[in-house]
Amino acid sequence: SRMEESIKRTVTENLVVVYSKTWCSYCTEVKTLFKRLGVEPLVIELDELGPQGPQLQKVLERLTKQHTVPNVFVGGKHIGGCTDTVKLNRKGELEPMLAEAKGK
Amino acid sequence: SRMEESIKRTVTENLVVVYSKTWCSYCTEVKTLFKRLGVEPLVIELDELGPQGPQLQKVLERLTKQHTVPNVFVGGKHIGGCTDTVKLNRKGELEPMLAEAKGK
Ligand SMILES: N[C@@H](CCC(=O)N[C@@H](CS)C(=O)NCC(=O)O)C(=O)O
Ligand SMILES: N[C@@H](CCC(=O)N[C@@H](CS)C(=O)NCC(=O)O)C(=O)O
Ligand code: FES
Repeated sequence: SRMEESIKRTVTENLVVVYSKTWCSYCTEVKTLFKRLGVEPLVIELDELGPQGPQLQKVLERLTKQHTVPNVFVGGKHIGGCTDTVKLNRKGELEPMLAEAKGK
Repeated sequence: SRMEESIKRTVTENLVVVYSKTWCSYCTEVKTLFKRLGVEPLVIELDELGPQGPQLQKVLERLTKQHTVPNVFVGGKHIGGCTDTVKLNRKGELEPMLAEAKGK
């Protein structure tokens, strides 16, 4: 579908992409984490897209099996939500992932 | 106002009250925390009350200066949101507060 293609293009053309909602503290946490690591994520606020928001959230669910926000991609790879991202960082695996994706 | 009186009654008649939204992970965290401490909070899901939800959230803001969820009360006392509650627990101050309120 067109939205699916648009998501795939977005996540491959941007180092970090976070599908988010403006009021959500878990989304805030994940955006802050990336900024602290020196990376400016591309943030797509699903609640600011009118009726397109829920549509996008549905397509994301089809693509990632995840229906929640934040929905996080690094180097085109789906890494999960807030807890997954924080875990990856605590294990020391997030920064190497970012460095490798940057290098490409 | 009637809603203000209803909130005051609710928070004084229940050991722990959490004003919450069903989809919110910060609210889930706080509910889980109290259950782990052996306390069953009274949970009011603001997104399940139709038009009353936003009204209640406004009155809570007037009463507590807090417009966000979760909005947490222990022993009738406003303690704050998720971060405040977690902090209080880490400092070892939450359980004494619960014990004292239970005693009353
Ligand atoms: N463990 C997940 C929790 C994700 C989650 O439950 N997200 C909530 C918001 S905090 C959500 O998307 N709720 C449904 C919605 O807002 O559409 C994570 O760490 O990201
Ligand atoms: N630091 C606060 C953050 C509270 C917060 O930003 N809550 C969000 C949801 S996670 C909120 O209420 N947003 C506005 C709304 O949903 O009406 C806490 O720990 O509770
Ligand atoms: S909406 Fe509260 S943490 Fe996401």
